[in-house]
Amino acid sequence: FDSKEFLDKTVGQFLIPADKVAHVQVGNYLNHALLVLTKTGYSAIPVLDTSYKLHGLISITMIMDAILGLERIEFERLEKMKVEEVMNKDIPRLSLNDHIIRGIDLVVNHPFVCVENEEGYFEGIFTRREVLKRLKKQLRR
Amino acid sequence: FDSKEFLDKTVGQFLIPADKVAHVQVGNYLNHALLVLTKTGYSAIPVLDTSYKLHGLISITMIMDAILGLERIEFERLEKMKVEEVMNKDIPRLSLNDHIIRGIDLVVNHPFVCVENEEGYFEGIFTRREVLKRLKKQLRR
Ligand SMILES: Nc1ncnc2c1ncn2[C@@H]1O[C@@H]2COP(=O)(O)O[C@H]3[C@@H](O)[C@H](n4cnc5c(N)ncnc54)O[C@@H]3COP(=O)(O)O[C@H]2[C@H]1O
Ligand SMILES: Nc1ncnc2c1ncn2[C@@H]1O[C@@H]2COP(=O)(O)O[C@H]3[C@@H](O)[C@H](n4cnc5c(N)ncnc54)O[C@@H]3COP(=O)(O)O[C@H]2[C@H]1O
Repeated sequence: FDSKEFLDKTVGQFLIPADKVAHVQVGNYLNHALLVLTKTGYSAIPVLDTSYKLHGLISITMIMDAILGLERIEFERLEKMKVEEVMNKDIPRLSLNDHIIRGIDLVVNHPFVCVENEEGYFEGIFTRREVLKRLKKQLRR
Repeated sequence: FDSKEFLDKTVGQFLIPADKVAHVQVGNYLNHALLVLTKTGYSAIPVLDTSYKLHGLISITMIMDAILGLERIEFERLEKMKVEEVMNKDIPRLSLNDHIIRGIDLVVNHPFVCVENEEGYFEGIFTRREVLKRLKKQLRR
């Protein structure tokens, strides 16, 4: 096993770039977010604003939780509530130049982590799959 | 890096046992599965039969896909369709004695893989988190 494959790499070298990442905007209604999540098949995606700054994550589970009433599923809320009322704002963030070990620490408990630049603009995501793909390659040597 | 931590281990040593894994049954209606998925917060869970044999996986995305009509979300289907009509039956499976590298190969593309015994009874799940937890520990040495 050549741990150099991991130990001298940065987060940026494992990045899924922003133009390949499905996202929604803070001002979108929940029905739009539910459609994007269902059609792309992703369980959670980043939430950006119109200037491409990162604000949080939204998942299909968060949306279902928000509309699940005591007696029935309150579907009319999908057209009344906005993404910013339901999203998770308390998320870990990475920078392109972070050492890879900081990324690996975070994906132990998060399926993916958003990467932003110093001004808070969204750069892309760091995913468990990219880490596991390289682990497999290394162990197979 | 001590790759022995990985190279001489079996899938069983990383297992989340069946009694800790949320699941639904093939005969449940979709509204029951949607409730279990939303309340546990898991994006996908195993589908078993009454004798605890593994039949497939069901996810919140599969359920939303099944009820998303052209004009509107057809919520009445949640009480009419069953889990077995919507679940994914074509899933990878592992055995307790499989070498860990076979588990790692599979979690590159699957967030978790179900483990079953020779007769097909469900034993538990092998997850990305368990692999990444140990990778982090090893790299930190
Ligand atoms: N369309 C697709 N094509 C190929 N494989 C697919 C796929 N959709 C899902 N997968 C596989 O399933 C894993 C879990 O997807 P999930 O949507 O739950 O969780 C995903 C999703 O929430 C987010 N994600 C990944 N790629 C994304 C993208 N391009 N845009 C937005 N979110 C993304 O990051 C999480 C972890 O991604 P990761 O790649 O490690 O792991 C992915 C990947 O291995
Ligand atoms: N209640 C909770 N407590 C602590 N952490 C939580 C959690 N729910 C989710 N997570 C974290 O989020 C990751 C993704 O969860 P997800 O539900 O999309 O995807 C999960 C879920 O579909 C399934 N899974 C994990 N544990 C399960 C369980 N006890 N019962 C049923 N399914 C489980 O395996 C996938 C991968 O799990 P993994 O542990 O690698 O990765 C989990 C874990 O790191």
